Amino acid sequence: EDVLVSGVTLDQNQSKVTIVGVEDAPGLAARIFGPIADAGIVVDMIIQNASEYGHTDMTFTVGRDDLRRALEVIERIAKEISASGVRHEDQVAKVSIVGLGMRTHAGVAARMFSVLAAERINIQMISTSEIKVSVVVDSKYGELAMRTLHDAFLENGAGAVRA
Amino acid sequence: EDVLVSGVTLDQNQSKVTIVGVEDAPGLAARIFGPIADAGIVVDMIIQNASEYGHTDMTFTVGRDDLRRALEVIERIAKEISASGVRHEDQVAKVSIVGLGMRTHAGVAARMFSVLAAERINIQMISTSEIKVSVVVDSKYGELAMRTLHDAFLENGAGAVRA
Ligand SMILES: C[C@@H](O)[C@H](N)C(=O)O
Ligand SMILES: C[C@@H](O)[C@H](N)C(=O)O
Repeated sequence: EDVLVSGVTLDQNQSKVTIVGVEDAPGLAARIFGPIADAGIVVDMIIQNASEYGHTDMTFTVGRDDLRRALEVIERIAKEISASGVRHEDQVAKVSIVGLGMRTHAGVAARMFSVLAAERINIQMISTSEIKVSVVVDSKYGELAMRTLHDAFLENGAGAVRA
Repeated sequence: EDVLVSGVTLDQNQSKVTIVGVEDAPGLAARIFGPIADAGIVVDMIIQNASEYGHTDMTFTVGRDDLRRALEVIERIAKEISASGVRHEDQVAKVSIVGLGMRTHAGVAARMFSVLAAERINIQMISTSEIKVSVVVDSKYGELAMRTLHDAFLENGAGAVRA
């Protein structure tokens, strides 16, 4: 099945916040994002992976202008919920392959990851949807990541990638 | 800014596979998803959160019919890359809020998480995009999750949620 890759996007205006060691029990996600939403903070990605030992990390990204406020909210909540801690990164690059038919995107994802690996760019986070495969990388590699992915996926004219 | 929630979806036909303790260095994601793509396995979600100590977990979901083949591929790769191990769950429920303007989805996400918390449904994984906030929950709660989210977001006629 053909997947149509229509573009590669780069967002260099994001900060990353991770609440470490959140109890993996009903209600914790709500206690974190309720106050974030109430503060009017615009969240882009939210990523939580599955846990094994009863605790997990929750990461979200915000526009860099919202980082300070997000940290104020999150540091308070982290104490209230007895999380292990809070980490953040002032600037990260979110790079995405955008396309259609991405439900069969294993091939697109694999190729994206290979292109980045060839440039020795470390993938910090991965999140996917039917129309997008997104990774977060160190902001200093954002431009390089976008350019090499653009060359790999879109330089052959059609933008079509056989998945 | 108004967010338009257009629907709540439930996918009960997914299995979850987690490769635990993957070295967080360039090339590992490619080594995992290359073979998965080559095997023609259809992947839905891919989730990797940020790591702190040089290793991270990578989780993906596949249609339940692909689980056995996915595990064959992954168990071999996990050894090759010296991952700590592989976990899987035969059936999980992926529940999503689908809408437009979800870049301001902190409010939608917070409300979704609160609705699930009120039913004591544990959120195992979270992944978001501009058009979707998706969670993975225990498959036995899939129907309940969908119904309560549908009632919360769509029963007031408009389907419009002030974010
Ligand atoms: C970690 C957090 O997502 C928790 N499992 C909850 O349901 O709220
Ligand atoms: C863990 C994995 O994503 C690794 N960081 C890579 O870049 O391949």
